[in-house]
Amino acid sequence: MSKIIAIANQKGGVGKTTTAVHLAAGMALEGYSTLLVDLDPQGNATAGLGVTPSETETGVYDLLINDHPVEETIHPTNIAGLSIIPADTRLHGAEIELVSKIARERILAEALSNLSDKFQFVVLDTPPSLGLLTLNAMSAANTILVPMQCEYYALEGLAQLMKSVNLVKKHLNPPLEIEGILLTMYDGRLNLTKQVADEITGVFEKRVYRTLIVRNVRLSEAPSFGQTVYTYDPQSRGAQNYREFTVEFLSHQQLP
Amino acid sequence: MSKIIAIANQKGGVGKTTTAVHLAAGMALEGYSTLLVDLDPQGNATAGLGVTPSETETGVYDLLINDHPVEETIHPTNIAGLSIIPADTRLHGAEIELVSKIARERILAEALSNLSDKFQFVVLDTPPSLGLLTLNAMSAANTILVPMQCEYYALEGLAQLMKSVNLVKKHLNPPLEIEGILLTMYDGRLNLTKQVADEITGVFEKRVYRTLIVRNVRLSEAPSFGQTVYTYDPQSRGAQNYREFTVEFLSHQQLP
Ligand SMILES: Nc1ncnc2c1ncn2[C@@H]1O[C@H](COP(=O)(O)OP(=O)(O)OP(=O)(O)O)[C@@H](O)[C@H]1O
Ligand SMILES: Nc1ncnc2c1ncn2[C@@H]1O[C@H](COP(=O)(O)OP(=O)(O)OP(=O)(O)O)[C@@H](O)[C@H]1O
Ligand SMILES: [Mg+2]
Ligand SMILES: [Mg+2]
Repeated sequence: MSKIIAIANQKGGVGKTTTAVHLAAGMALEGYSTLLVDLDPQGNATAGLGVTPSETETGVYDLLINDHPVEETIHPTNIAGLSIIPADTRLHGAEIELVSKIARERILAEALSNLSDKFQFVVLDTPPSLGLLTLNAMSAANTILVPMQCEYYALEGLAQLMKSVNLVKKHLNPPLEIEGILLTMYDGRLNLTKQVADEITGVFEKRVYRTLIVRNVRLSEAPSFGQTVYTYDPQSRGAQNYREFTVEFLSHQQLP
Repeated sequence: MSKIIAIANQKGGVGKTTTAVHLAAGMALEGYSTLLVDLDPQGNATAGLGVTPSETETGVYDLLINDHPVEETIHPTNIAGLSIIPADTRLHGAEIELVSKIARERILAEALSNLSDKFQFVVLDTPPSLGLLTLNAMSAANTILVPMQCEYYALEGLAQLMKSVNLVKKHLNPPLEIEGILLTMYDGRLNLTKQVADEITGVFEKRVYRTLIVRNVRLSEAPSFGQTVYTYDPQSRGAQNYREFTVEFLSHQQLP
């Protein structure tokens, strides 16, 4: 059975996609066969890996709305060991289309249960909301990884996120656990960053990763070339941080 | 009749709330009576103005779902001339609850049509999505103001946003126009910022505001004190930039 990790935080712009892409690619580069599922209608993870939706035809929308077999929605990326189920703009209407479906929160969980064992990890990128696409991700996942910017508004949203996680755990997916909290766009020179980081560590303790992802412009340049930062600028702080994070993440897994 | 401006961009974390709060407060400080409507379930604009949802009882949720008269959902803020219809966590479920309502995209437009003429401006903050809360905002608005970060993923989303605006204009709100594009978190030292800014200006020309909002930590510190940056640090770059922007915005309005 693959391990399924949802990357979720309803606060916008905190580094969900950047983390999903670089964890998935990082694990593939370490030799673990990985699948990335892009549940965000913006399709940033799809574009960030250089995959063009029109080329692939089938994607997440077909999986959730058209009941397509999961194996038919999987496409290769230009990274060995990493495959993707891409997003496309049809997903913008998916939340409304899902509302009237039976067991609407568990459609993704059912679909991924048919996945062959060839993937050791499945990473789910989610949109900045607590709507049906994110609920589907939380219902299908074994764990939730929460990227957190050290800013006030991002901190405000954490309590609401945890409430949603507990609701999903109670009604839809009892084994669901928090994988960890990753501090992103960290700037140690700012008091605000340190204050918020201290507050988060005070509450989540060991579940906060030791690796910090610093603010590094290379991370925001790479997607415009359809590349990860590992290829775009391997020596950059961004590449080092995400390689380090991938190793720390894997150290917590029960690996074969 | 009040002028209604929706602050919208489905890309997360681009400065929608920061712009909504500082434009609304900026106009109130210039003597124009203003109402801020917080349509984002995260309730960041509400918290950023120091308003606690429990105190106010009624808010946006009551307006959209419980058909409360609009005048009963309006509450004062600690800024003279600025009132708010606050968000609360009940809004997280609102998108699903709205789906089955008659004329579900125009509920806000109907509700705001009963607003007394005492407000010259109404500013709508929206969540990072193109769902029913944002569609309600676009249907109720006279114009849409788009905060844009000069990053690749933010640029990717612009075409999708314009498609949605045109759909709303065609089916729900024909007089809808683009008020303007505000470049936020601008860092002139980065090539990426300049490249993306050039691309946006190439397409939108005069509709891009001359005022640039630079990255300034004071803007992200202020909301943790429930204050705008005008009160928190009046001499900061952030305060100067948003005062300048408010004046530029007002120069395009037909004022009495
Ligand atoms: N550590 C970092 N340093 C600098 N820029 C970063 C970093 N991480 C992400 N970015 C950039 O910041 C922006 C927001 O990141 P990203 O899109 O990954 O966040 P998100 O949470 O997925 O956003 P959304 O809520 O819209 O899905 C992007 O333009 C991205 O390239
Ligand atoms: N010019 C700026 N300089 C520095 N920080 C900023 C600036 N503008 C906004 N911020 C901070 O960046 C973060 C994102 O801004 P904000 O929350 O206003 O964006 P948003 O588009 O409303 O996000 P969401 O998509 O989650 O609604 C916040 O923590 C905010 O305090
Ligand atoms: Mg994203
Ligand atoms: Mg916001």
